[in-house]
Amino acid sequence: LHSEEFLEINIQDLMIPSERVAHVQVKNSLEHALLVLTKSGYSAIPVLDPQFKLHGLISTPLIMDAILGLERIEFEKLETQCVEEIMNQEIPRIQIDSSLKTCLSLLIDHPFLCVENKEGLFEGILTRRAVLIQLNENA
Amino acid sequence: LHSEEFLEINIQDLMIPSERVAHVQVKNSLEHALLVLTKSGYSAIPVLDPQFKLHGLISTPLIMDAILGLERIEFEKLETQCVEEIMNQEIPRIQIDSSLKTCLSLLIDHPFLCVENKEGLFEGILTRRAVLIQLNENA
Ligand SMILES: Nc1ncnc2c1ncn2[C@@H]1O[C@@H]2COP(=O)(O)O[C@H]3[C@@H](O)[C@H](n4cnc5c(N)ncnc54)O[C@@H]3COP(=O)(O)O[C@H]2[C@H]1O
Ligand SMILES: Nc1ncnc2c1ncn2[C@@H]1O[C@@H]2COP(=O)(O)O[C@H]3[C@@H](O)[C@H](n4cnc5c(N)ncnc54)O[C@@H]3COP(=O)(O)O[C@H]2[C@H]1O
Repeated sequence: LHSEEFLEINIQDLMIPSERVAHVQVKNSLEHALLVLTKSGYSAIPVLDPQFKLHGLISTPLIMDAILGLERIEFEKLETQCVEEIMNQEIPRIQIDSSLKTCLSLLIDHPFLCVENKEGLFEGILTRRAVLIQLNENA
Repeated sequence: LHSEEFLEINIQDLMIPSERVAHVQVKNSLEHALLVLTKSGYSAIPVLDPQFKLHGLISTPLIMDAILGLERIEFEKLETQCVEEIMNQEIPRIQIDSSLKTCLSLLIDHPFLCVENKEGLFEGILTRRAVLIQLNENA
């Protein structure tokens, strides 16, 4: 594991660019988000606004938790509630020029990190998979 | 990154033991599996049989995909179908004495690996998080 080479790697080379990242809008219904999550097969995806700013993450467990009533699953909530009401807003954000070392410690607790530019526009995601591929090549 | 030290690490020291791993049984209904997944917050968990043998993994997207009909979400399937019918059986299995190097390459495409003993009994899971923590300590 040649640490100098590994930690010099540029985030931009490892990240998945925004046009290839499945995402939903803040005002989308829970039903729409559930369809996008199920069809993409991803467990969590970013939530953006029409200006392409990042607002949070949505996942299938978060949606199921919101519609799970005491007696039954309240499926009607899928149409009445929107993503903004239940998304997770406490998410780490990194810049394109953040160091890989900063990202490594954030990736311990997050399967992926959202990359923003200086104006706060969503640029893409850095996944654990991308980092593990590099680790394997350097091991 | 001191590769000798890092790759010498013993899987048993990093793995989550079976008693702390959320799991379901092959004959459980999809409804039961959806409740365990939602309550635990995990996106995928192991499927075991009564002899504690590993049969596959179940996840919320797999369940949603199974009940998503053309016209509507067919919620009645949650009670009529069981986990065994839709679980993912193509999963990598490792032994307690597998090398960390083998695990590293498997973890590229799998968020966690299931650990079995020589008789095929489920021992626990090795997660990407556990490996990333070690990587950070050695970086
Ligand atoms: N369609 C697919 N093709 C190949 N492999 C697949 C796959 N879907 C999932 N995987 C594998 O499973 C891992 C976990 O996926 P998960 O959806 O839980 O968790 C994913 C998902 O929540 C998110 N993610 C990854 N790619 C995405 C994308 N293009 N758009 C939106 N979210 C994405 O980042 C998390 C971590 O991704 P990572 O790649 O490290 O890790 C992925 C990858 O190794
Ligand atoms: N209750 C919690 N407390 C703290 N952090 C949490 C957490 N739930 C999730 N996380 C964080 O989110 C990551 C992804 O969790 P996920 O459920 O998608 O994916 C998880 C889950 O499918 C499975 N997993 C982890 N621990 C488990 C357990 N005790 N029982 C069953 N499955 C488990 O292994 C995957 C990878 O786990 P990993 O730890 O590498 O990565 C976890 C961890 O960093």
